[in-house]
Amino acid sequence: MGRIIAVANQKGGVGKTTTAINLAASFAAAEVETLLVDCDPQSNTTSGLGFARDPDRPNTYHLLTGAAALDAAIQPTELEQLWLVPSNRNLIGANLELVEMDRREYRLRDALDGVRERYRFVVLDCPPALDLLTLNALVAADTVLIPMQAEYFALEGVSELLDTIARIRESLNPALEVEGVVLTMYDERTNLAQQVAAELKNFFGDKLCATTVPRNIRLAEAPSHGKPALLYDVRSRGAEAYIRLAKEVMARGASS
Amino acid sequence: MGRIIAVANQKGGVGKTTTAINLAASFAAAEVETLLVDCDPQSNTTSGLGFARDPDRPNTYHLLTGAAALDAAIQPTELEQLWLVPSNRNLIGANLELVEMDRREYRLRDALDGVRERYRFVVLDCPPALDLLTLNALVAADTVLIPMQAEYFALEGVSELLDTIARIRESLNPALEVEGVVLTMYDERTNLAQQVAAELKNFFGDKLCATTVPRNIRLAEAPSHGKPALLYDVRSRGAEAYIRLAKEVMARGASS
Ligand SMILES: Nc1ncnc2c1ncn2[C@@H]1O[C@H](COP(=O)(O)OP(=O)(O)OP(=O)(O)O)[C@@H](O)[C@H]1O
Ligand SMILES: Nc1ncnc2c1ncn2[C@@H]1O[C@H](COP(=O)(O)OP(=O)(O)OP(=O)(O)O)[C@@H](O)[C@H]1O
Ligand SMILES: [Mg+2]
Ligand SMILES: [Mg+2]
Repeated sequence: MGRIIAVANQKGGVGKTTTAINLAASFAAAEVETLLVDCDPQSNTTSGLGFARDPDRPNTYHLLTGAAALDAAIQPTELEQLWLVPSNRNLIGANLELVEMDRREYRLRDALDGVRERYRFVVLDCPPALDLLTLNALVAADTVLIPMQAEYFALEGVSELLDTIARIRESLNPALEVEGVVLTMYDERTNLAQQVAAELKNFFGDKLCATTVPRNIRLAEAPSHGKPALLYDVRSRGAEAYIRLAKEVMARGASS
Repeated sequence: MGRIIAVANQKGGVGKTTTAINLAASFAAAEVETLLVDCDPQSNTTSGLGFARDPDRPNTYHLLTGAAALDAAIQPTELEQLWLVPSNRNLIGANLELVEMDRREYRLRDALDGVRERYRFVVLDCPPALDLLTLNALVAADTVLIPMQAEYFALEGVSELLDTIARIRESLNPALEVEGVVLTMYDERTNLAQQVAAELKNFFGDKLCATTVPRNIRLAEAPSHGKPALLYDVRSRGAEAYIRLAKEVMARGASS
């Protein structure tokens, strides 16, 4: 049985897209069938994998509004076992259009029905907001992976995200668990990073991933070539960190 | 006559809050009466200036819904000429509540009526979305300052932001201009940064600010002490960059 993992944090620029792309690519490189769904109207996951903007190609917006079935929206990528549901800026409209719709928080969950039989991992990239798109992802997901920068503003927003997750667990998705918190762009040389990491360790215990992702320019360069880091520069510290993170996430699942 | 500057970019984590706080503080340090308005439910501008969370204190949400007048919401800060309208997580509700309201895009503009006579600069910190909160800020503003990281995903989102600004200029706020684009967390040693900066220069011409803000750990540390960088470490490269940016913005206005 597959697992649906939402990559979410309303704080902007913490590495959600970079984590979604590179984690999914690392699963696929380990010969594990993986689906990546771009739930952000910015569609950085889509362009980060080299797909040009194309509003007519079926995308996440069409899934949510019921205008296309899942199979019509799934695209192959350069990695044999990695598949993508792209997004487009039309997804901005979904936040307003979904408000009036029936089962508005379950639209993604319903659209992904049966997907766990075909993919071992489904990774959902979320926008920087606790809006109806992120809500849909958290209702569809089994677990949520929280990328965090070890900085003050990022720390500030964690309690709000955890409140939201707790509220969703009470009503919309009782099975939702925290997959883990992963430190991104981590520079162990700064005091600030060490202090924040210590606070997170205190707060999250073993939910804080053992793998940390260092700041590594290769991770920022790879999307401009339309490739995950392991296809752009597999020996880079960034690519290696995400391969380790994928192993850690796969091992967590094995025991449950 | 004062000027209202919205600091906006839907891309997350590009330095909107860091720019809003430190630009406003630099204006105030130059003995210029300045008002800073936190339009983001994350309320990082509010906590970055040392204000604790307090849902009962009048804030931007109350301004937008008409529950409080501007004077009731304005708070003094550590800098004599810097004043703050704080925000709170209740502001998330405004995105839905404003939809049904009359003049929903003009709520902030109306609430700030007369503010240009009392403050030379009013700086609006926006959330990482092109939502009704950012829309309200762009309708209230005279100009928009766009913080940009010199990275691929940040470049991707610029055309969408410019489309939005053009649409607002056609209908809701014909006087809206681009104040400038300021490169943040800039590391001139990387090829990626140089390539993106060259593309931005091509695209924006003299709208690209001469001042760039380097990556500087002091800027990330300052908010955990509740202070702008110039009160935390005035000799730091980060504080100096924002003092230069304030001078550049003040000089631009002088000629108009
Ligand atoms: N470990 C890293 N090292 C260096 N650069 C990184 C790293 N992780 C992400 N980046 C870069 O930092 C920027 C922010 O990352 P990213 O866009 O993945 O964050 P995000 O949380 O998805 O942002 P948003 O909130 O806008 O969706 C991007 O330009 C990305 O290329
Ligand atoms: N020039 C800089 N040097 C080092 N760190 C910086 C710099 N500018 C911002 N930061 C840090 O980078 C992170 C992102 O900046 P900031 O929160 O200001 O961006 P933002 O655009 O307001 O994010 P959001 O989209 O969530 O509102 C913060 O932790 C901040 O402290
Ligand atoms: Mg993203
Ligand atoms: Mg901000």
